[in-house]
Amino acid sequence: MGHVTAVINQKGGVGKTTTAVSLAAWMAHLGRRVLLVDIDPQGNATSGLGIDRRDLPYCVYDALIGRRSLAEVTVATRWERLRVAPSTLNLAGLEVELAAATQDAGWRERRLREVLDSGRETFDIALIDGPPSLGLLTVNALAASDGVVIPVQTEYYALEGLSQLLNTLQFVQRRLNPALDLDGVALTMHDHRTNLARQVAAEVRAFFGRRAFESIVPRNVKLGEAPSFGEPITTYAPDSPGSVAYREMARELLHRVGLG
Amino acid sequence: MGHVTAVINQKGGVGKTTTAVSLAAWMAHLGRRVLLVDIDPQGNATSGLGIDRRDLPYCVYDALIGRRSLAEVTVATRWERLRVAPSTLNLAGLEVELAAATQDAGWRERRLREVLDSGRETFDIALIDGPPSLGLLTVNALAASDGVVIPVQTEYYALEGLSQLLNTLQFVQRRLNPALDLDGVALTMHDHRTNLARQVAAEVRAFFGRRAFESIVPRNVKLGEAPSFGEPITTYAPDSPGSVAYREMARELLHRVGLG
Ligand SMILES: Nc1ncnc2c1ncn2[C@@H]1O[C@H](COP(=O)(O)OP(=O)(O)OP(=O)(O)O)[C@@H](O)[C@H]1O
Ligand SMILES: Nc1ncnc2c1ncn2[C@@H]1O[C@H](COP(=O)(O)OP(=O)(O)OP(=O)(O)O)[C@@H](O)[C@H]1O
Ligand SMILES: [Mg+2]
Ligand SMILES: [Mg+2]
Repeated sequence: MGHVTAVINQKGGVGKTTTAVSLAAWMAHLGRRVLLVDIDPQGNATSGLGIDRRDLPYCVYDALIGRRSLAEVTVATRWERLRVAPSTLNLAGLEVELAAATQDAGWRERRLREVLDSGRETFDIALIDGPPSLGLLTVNALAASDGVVIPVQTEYYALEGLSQLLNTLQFVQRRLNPALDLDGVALTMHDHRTNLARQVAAEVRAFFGRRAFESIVPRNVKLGEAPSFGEPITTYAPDSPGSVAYREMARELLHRVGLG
Repeated sequence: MGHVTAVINQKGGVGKTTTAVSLAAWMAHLGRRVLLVDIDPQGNATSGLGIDRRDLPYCVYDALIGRRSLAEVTVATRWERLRVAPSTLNLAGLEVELAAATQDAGWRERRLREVLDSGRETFDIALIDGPPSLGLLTVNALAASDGVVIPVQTEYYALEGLSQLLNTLQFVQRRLNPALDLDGVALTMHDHRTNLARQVAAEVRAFFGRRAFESIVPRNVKLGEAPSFGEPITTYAPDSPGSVAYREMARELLHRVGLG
């Protein structure tokens, strides 16, 4: 049975996609069967792995509305053991489309859980890349997951949004998914030269303790360049500081979820 | 009649809030009566100006559901001529709450327009800070505005999202607000030392031409520090490179909308 981890934070631009894609690529490189699930209508994780959304016959949306199975929407990438359930724009309409559903409470929120549960034996770990919101798509990701990774950019506004995020996690744990755990907090885009970054990092560590990953991801232009070539950092610049930080974080995450 | 500009981009973390708050503060400093409208449930623009959301009796949400007027929800700041229509968390529920409305098509999308039209003579320019999505709140902002400012971080993913944003603008111009114009494209968090940033900036300028502001906002830690003190850059670090860039952009924007 594969482990499912959601990479979530409603604050925009904190490194959710970069973290999901980099961890997925490193875990595949380290020998695990990895599924990356892109439920952000922007589709950055999909294009970040070189997949052209216009070429796709199906995507996650088709599985969420029950028209296709997980196996039918999943595509291979150029990297061994790394597969993607890609996103397209029609995901953006899901929230309003499902709002009218007359099924019982919780039906809408469990669409992704049903999709992923049908294929749990096909992967060792699945990572879900979420949109910058706390709407239905994010709640679906949380209801479908065993654990959550929260990327936090070491900036003030990213810190401010954490309490809202933790409230949402508790809501999902109470109502939809009691087993949901915090797999880790990832400090991202860290510029060790600024007081602001060091202060925010210290506050996050003080609050989350050992749940914060040891590995801190530095600001590193290679991480920004990689997606423009449709490659993860593992092949674009494998020895760059950003890549090495994500390799260490991937090892920590695998260890925490019992795949180490 | 005041001019209304929406600061919009569904890509997360591109500098929407920093741009809205900095331009608003500079335009007030330059003698205009400015209203900052925060329709992002995260409420970063509200806290970035030192307003504690817990102290607020009313907010934009109350005006959007018709319970309070714009005048009742608007609060003064410590800075002359700068007023805010603040956001709180209950904005997050608006999309689903209004989804059930039985009024005719376009009613849901024009809530903010009706609110702002009722107070147009009380400001020279209003800036709307939007959330990182293309949902109902963002469509409301576009339907209520005379123009749009699009902040674009000089990074690859920010470039990728532009076509989706432009499609949404055209949809709103056709169906809800034919007068909606592009007031400007703001290049933000620009690190002139990296090829990536220079390439993205060149592509944005090639595509948008003179609609891109001359002034480019450099990456400047002072802009990240200011909100942690609840101050705009105009008082936190008025002579910093980030502040000066936003002062020049404010002048350009005022000129473009006929308030120069
Ligand atoms: N450590 C890093 N160093 C430099 N650039 C980075 C780093 N991590 C991410 N980036 C860049 O910063 C931007 C924001 O990151 P990313 O898109 O992964 O965030 P996100 O949280 O997924 O955003 P959204 O909220 O839009 O989904 C991207 O352009 C990305 O390439
Ligand atoms: N020019 C700059 N230099 C350095 N830091 C900046 C700059 N502009 C913005 N920031 C910081 O980058 C982060 C993202 O900016 P901001 O929150 O304004 O983006 P946003 O588009 O409003 O995000 P969201 O999509 O979550 O609404 C913030 O922590 C902000 O303080
Ligand atoms: Mg993302
Ligand atoms: Mg913002």
